[in-house]
Amino acid sequence: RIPFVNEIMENVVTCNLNDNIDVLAKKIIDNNVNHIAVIDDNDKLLGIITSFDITKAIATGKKGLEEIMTRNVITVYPEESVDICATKLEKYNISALPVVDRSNKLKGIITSEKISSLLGRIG
Amino acid sequence: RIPFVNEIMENVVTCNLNDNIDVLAKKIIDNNVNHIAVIDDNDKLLGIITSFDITKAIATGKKGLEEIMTRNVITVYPEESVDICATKLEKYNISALPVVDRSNKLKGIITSEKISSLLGRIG
Ligand SMILES: C[S@@+](CC[C@H](N)C(=O)[O-])C[C@H]1O[C@@H](n2cnc3c(N)ncnc32)[C@H](O)[C@@H]1O
Ligand SMILES: C[S@@+](CC[C@H](N)C(=O)[O-])C[C@H]1O[C@@H](n2cnc3c(N)ncnc32)[C@H](O)[C@@H]1O
Repeated sequence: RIPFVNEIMENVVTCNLNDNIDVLAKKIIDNNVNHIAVIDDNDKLLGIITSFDITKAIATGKKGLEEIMTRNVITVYPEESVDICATKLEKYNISALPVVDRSNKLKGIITSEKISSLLGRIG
Repeated sequence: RIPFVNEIMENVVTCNLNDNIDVLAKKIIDNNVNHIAVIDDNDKLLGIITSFDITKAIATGKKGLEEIMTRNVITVYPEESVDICATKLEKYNISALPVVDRSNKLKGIITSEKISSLLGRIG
């Protein structure tokens, strides 16, 4: 049986629009993750920032969070099936999907690493 | 049937020990990938650098390639089964496995994104 999103989603590291790139880089390293969700004061999803975007800041000299974050975020709902996630990740060439409820409130995250682990011997 | 590594491995972006972090950041962005394999003049694998490591350079102020690259690389062979990859990725909390032959020559790369796509509807 293919699991539902809410069965395998994980906690997500978050930040707000005031954080600078140095703070974000430390959050990524300290939490050993590649993805940070940008949220407002009501936990609504505003954007996503990844280690790829921090790398882009080095490659292009951009300095501000709003310059490097992705605003148009591909997301999934908790009650969707995980094969839908695998299809979305492949279609958009991305490695994580924030999980939101119907009012766009952040609930968790699904990564390609987590989906890949379902295929492992111990999965 | 679970595929073998050589059936789904992809081309990998490479660099050598002389490249600096700015050059690596541009390679990551221009190729739209998160992983770069560090090789010698005979295509032997020396290390791996990811967008996570570039982010680490920002968080710690480290400047040299050899300071941020990972030398002790977890790899797989072309004839291994893909479920072995999924298990190794999960065990070491990493998102890619360089594929090498028995003399440690680089052949390709397997990412958690590629394995995840096997689970998708179009997989
Ligand atoms: C297009 S991917 C290419 C590299 C690699 N496939 C990866 O996902 O890191 C990198 C970009 O995807 C964006 N991204 C990551 N997850 C996303 C999501 N769920 N929705 C929209 N963009 C996302 C990041 O902000 C980053 O700019
Ligand atoms: C431990 S992971 C944690 C974050 C996330 N799981 C990921 O893979 O990006 C990040 C570190 O893993 C290292 N790494 C990536 N692939 C590797 C591999 N095949 N063998 C050894 N280290 C690897 C990178 O150099 C980086 O320092």
